[in-house]
Amino acid sequence: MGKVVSVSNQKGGVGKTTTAVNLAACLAAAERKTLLIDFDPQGNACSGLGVQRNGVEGHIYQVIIGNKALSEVTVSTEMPWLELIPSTIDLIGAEIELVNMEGRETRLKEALRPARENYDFIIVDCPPSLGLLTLNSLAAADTVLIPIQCEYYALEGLSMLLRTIQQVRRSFNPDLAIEGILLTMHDGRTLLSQQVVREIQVHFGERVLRTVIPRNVRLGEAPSFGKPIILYDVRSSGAEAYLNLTREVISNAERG
Amino acid sequence: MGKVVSVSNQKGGVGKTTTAVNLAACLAAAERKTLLIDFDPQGNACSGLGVQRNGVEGHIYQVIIGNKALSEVTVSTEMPWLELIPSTIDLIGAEIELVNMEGRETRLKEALRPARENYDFIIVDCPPSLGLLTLNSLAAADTVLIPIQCEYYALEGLSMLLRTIQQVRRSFNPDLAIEGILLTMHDGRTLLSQQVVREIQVHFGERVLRTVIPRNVRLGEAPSFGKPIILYDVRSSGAEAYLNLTREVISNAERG
Ligand SMILES: Nc1ncnc2c1ncn2[C@@H]1O[C@H](COP(=O)(O)OP(=O)(O)OP(=O)(O)O)[C@@H](O)[C@H]1O
Ligand SMILES: Nc1ncnc2c1ncn2[C@@H]1O[C@H](COP(=O)(O)OP(=O)(O)OP(=O)(O)O)[C@@H](O)[C@H]1O
Ligand SMILES: [Mg+2]
Ligand SMILES: [Mg+2]
Repeated sequence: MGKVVSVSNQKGGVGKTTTAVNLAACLAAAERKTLLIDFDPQGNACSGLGVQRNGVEGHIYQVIIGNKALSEVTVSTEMPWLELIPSTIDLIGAEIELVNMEGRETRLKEALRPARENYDFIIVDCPPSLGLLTLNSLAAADTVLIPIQCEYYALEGLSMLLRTIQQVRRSFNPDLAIEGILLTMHDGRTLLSQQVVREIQVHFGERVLRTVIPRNVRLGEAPSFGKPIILYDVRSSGAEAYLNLTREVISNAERG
Repeated sequence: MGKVVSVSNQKGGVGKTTTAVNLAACLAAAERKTLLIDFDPQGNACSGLGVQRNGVEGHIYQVIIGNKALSEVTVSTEMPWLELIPSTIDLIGAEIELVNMEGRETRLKEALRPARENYDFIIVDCPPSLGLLTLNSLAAADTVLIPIQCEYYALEGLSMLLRTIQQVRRSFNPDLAIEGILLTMHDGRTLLSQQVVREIQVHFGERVLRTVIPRNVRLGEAPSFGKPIILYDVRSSGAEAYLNLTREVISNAERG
């Protein structure tokens, strides 16, 4: 039974896409059958894997409004164990169009039901908001992975996200657990990073993942070549960190 | 007649709030009567100016749904020429509640009409999306200031934003102009920054503002003290860059 992990945080630019793409790629490298869903209208997860959106027919929006099945819009990637469902710019309208639809918060959950047994992991990259797309992803997920930059503004948004997670638990998904809080773009040289890390560890203790992702320019370069970090530069500190994160996620899944 | 500048980009974490807060503070330091509107449910612009949201009664959401006038929700800040209208977490619901309202895209434009002659500049900090909040801000604005990180993913989103601006021009605001594209978090040492800068200058030439904001950790530290950069560390490279930006914005406004 595939585990669904939603990568979300309404704060922008915290490393959601970088985490979703690289976690999915490392899971595939460890021969776990993985599906990455790009649920952000910006489509960064597609380009992070070198998939040209305007070259594909189907996308996730057709699935959540009920026109197509998941299997009809799934595309393969450069990696054998990794498949992708692209997003589309039309997702921007989804927030407005879904509002008056039946079961508007659980359309992704229903769509994923048949697909779960075909994959070991299903990773969902969310947009930077707490609207209907993120709510759909939280309602469909087993766990939520929360990337957070080691910056002051990112710290502020965390309690808002945790409150939303509790609301989703109460209304749509009682079993929603937290995979963990992932510290990203950590720069050990700055006092700011050190202070934010300490603050998060004090408030969230156990829920903070052991792996910390360092700021590493190779992570920013890789998407311009359409490659995940382990294919672009496997010796980089960014690749090492995402391989460590993947070991943690696999061991959490196996412990159950 | 006050000039309304919308600071927007649906890509997250590109420096919208940092730009809105510091531009507004530098305009106030230049004795321009300035109003900063925090239109992002995260409320980062409030904390960037040291205003505790839970300490204030009124906020921008009450204005756009028609319960309160702008003057009823305006609060003063540490700086004499700078006032703020706080956001609220309820703005998350605005995207859904506004959908079925009359004139849903132009509610901010109507609300600002009486306030325009009381200020020289009205700056609007937008959330990272192209939903109804950002549309309201673009419909109300004279110009749009587009911060963009010197990173690959940020480059991808620019054409989507420019298309939305054209749509807003056609439907709600024919005079909407581009204040400029502002390069932020520039790190001259990395090849990535240099490549992205070149790419933007080639594609967008004239529309790129002369001022480039360097990556400067002092800009990330300032919000944790609730101060704009010119009050936190006026000698920093971040403060110098935002003072230069402000000169550019003032001279653009005076040229008309
Ligand atoms: N550890 C890192 N070191 C250096 N750069 C990074 C790192 N993680 C992410 N980046 C870069 O920082 C920027 C923001 O990351 P990313 O786009 O993954 O964040 P996001 O949360 O998905 O943003 P959005 O909110 O827009 O969806 C990107 O340009 C990315 O390449
Ligand atoms: N020039 C800079 N140098 C260093 N850090 C910066 C710079 N500009 C912004 N930052 C930091 O980078 C992070 C992202 O900036 P900011 O929050 O202003 O972006 P945003 O576009 O408003 O994000 P969101 O999309 O979530 O609204 C913040 O933690 C901020 O303090
Ligand atoms: Mg993203
Ligand atoms: Mg912001």
